[in-house]
Amino acid sequence: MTHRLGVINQKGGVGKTTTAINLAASLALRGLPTLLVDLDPQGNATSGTGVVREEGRATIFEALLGQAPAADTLHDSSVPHLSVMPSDIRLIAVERELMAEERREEPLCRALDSLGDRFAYIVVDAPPSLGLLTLNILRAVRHLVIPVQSEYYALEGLSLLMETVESVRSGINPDLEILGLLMTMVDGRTNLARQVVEEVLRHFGDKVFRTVIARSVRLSEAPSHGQPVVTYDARCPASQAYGDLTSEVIARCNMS
Amino acid sequence: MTHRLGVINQKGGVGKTTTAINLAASLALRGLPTLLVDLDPQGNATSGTGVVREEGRATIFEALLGQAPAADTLHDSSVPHLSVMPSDIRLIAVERELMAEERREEPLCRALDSLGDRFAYIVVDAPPSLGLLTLNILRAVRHLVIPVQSEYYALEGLSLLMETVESVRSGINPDLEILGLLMTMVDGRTNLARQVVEEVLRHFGDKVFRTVIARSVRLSEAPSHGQPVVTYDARCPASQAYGDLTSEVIARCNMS
Ligand SMILES: Nc1ncnc2c1ncn2[C@@H]1O[C@H](COP(=O)(O)OP(=O)(O)OP(=O)(O)O)[C@@H](O)[C@H]1O
Ligand SMILES: Nc1ncnc2c1ncn2[C@@H]1O[C@H](COP(=O)(O)OP(=O)(O)OP(=O)(O)O)[C@@H](O)[C@H]1O
Ligand SMILES: [Mg+2]
Ligand SMILES: [Mg+2]
Repeated sequence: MTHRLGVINQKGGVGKTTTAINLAASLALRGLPTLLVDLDPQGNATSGTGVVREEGRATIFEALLGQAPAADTLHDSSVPHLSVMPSDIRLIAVERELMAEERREEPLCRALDSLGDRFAYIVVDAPPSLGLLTLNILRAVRHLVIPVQSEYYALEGLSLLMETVESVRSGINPDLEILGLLMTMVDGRTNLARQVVEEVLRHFGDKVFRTVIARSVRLSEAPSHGQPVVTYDARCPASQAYGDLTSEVIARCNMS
Repeated sequence: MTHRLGVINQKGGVGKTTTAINLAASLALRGLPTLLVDLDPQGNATSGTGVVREEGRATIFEALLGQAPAADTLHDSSVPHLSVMPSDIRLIAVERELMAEERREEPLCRALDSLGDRFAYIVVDAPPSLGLLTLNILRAVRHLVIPVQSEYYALEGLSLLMETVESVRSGINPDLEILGLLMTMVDGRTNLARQVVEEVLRHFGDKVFRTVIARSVRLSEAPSHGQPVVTYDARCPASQAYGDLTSEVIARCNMS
């Protein structure tokens, strides 16, 4: 049984990639075979884990179009038990390539199905939009982790995101569930951050992870070293926080 | 003669909306009739200027599809001389609606052309992607302001952005120019921010605006009051910085 998690939020810069990388790495460090899928044409999850796509190999683009098996696109990472399906800039064109297809939201689901049960967890990083790539994630996964930056604009986008999730649940993926909302980049010294956290707790209650990710410069330094923060600086508060988040994610996945 | 500026960067959360709002507001506060166009379905530029779209009126969505004149979509804001063309959630569907059209990159240009010379400046806020909405901006404007967050991932996306601009210049909009790159959210205390700023200066030299926007909590508080920071707290450092940026923008527009 593979647990499939999508890390989504159409608001830009809220910590999707940072969460996807460090959650996947923390799961792998516990010995759980984990796959990180980079479905964002920007490719930040690919470079943030230090993976360099091998030229000439099939990519996620061919796998989505059914032109190559998903298994051919997998790369090892520097973290034991962590595999990565790297991004491809051609993902930008997926919307156009799949326009004529009947079931345009199916390709990612088909690609992940073809991998069978070789992974305990699959974590998918989404681009900042609610277009076809994110729709493919909403169809393919069972659980969503929603990073919410403790800023005003981040609050605004949540109702649209929730509506989109509901319409997917009543249509193409009835099993879809929100595993939790994760407060990110929280600067405890500012009133704004406290107000936003309170607002999110008021609306979403237990759906909000107890773990909160504080603003931390170590998190923004790690990508330039091509490493998740949990291996770049395992003892820093950000690594502890992502470790705590991982425990919550495992517990919630096992409960549902 | 109307100066048309696009504020673009496919990386999410780098300060596009914050820059578009405060640049447009600062231009208006100098008595220059200015239009802020919100081409992001998230609608942050609309709410960040406190504009509430009137029900029943034509929106930017109809204007792009040629079903209503752009002039019908304009709203006043709380800032004198600043008009806003509010966003519409249906912008998400523009990619699908325009798929069959020959010249899918033309609609925004046609809509702005129809406004004639009533504005001295038009500032367009882009979504975090290089899809059809951003392509419409690249076709319709003459100048680009590119916010660059002082973070590692923000550097990664710049080469793709530059390639896209070049291909537009050699195709659908030969007049397109990069007015400048704006360093945003700079925390002078961290090495990372200094390294990123140095890297950007090394690559882009004079194209980088002298003005740098430091990280400032006032900037993230202002949207919850529905106001640009330049009116919410005119004396704070962030407002001064956006004022300085506006002087640079006016000078560069007049030189080109
Ligand atoms: N808790 C944190 N503290 C400080 N910086 C952070 C934190 N989390 C992420 N960052 C940094 O903030 C920036 C945005 O984070 P990230 O790229 O993960 O967001 P995203 O939602 O994936 O963005 P996009 O919408 O472009 O995909 C990155 O430069 C990252 O290194
Ligand atoms: N200089 C700054 N200091 C502190 N916070 C800032 C600064 N500039 C912007 N912000 C805040 O950071 C967040 C991201 O900024 P903004 O929404 O303007 O980016 P964007 O590029 O428009 O994002 P998107 O890609 O989602 O459209 C917002 O919550 C904003 O209030
Ligand atoms: Mg990302
Ligand atoms: Mg924005």
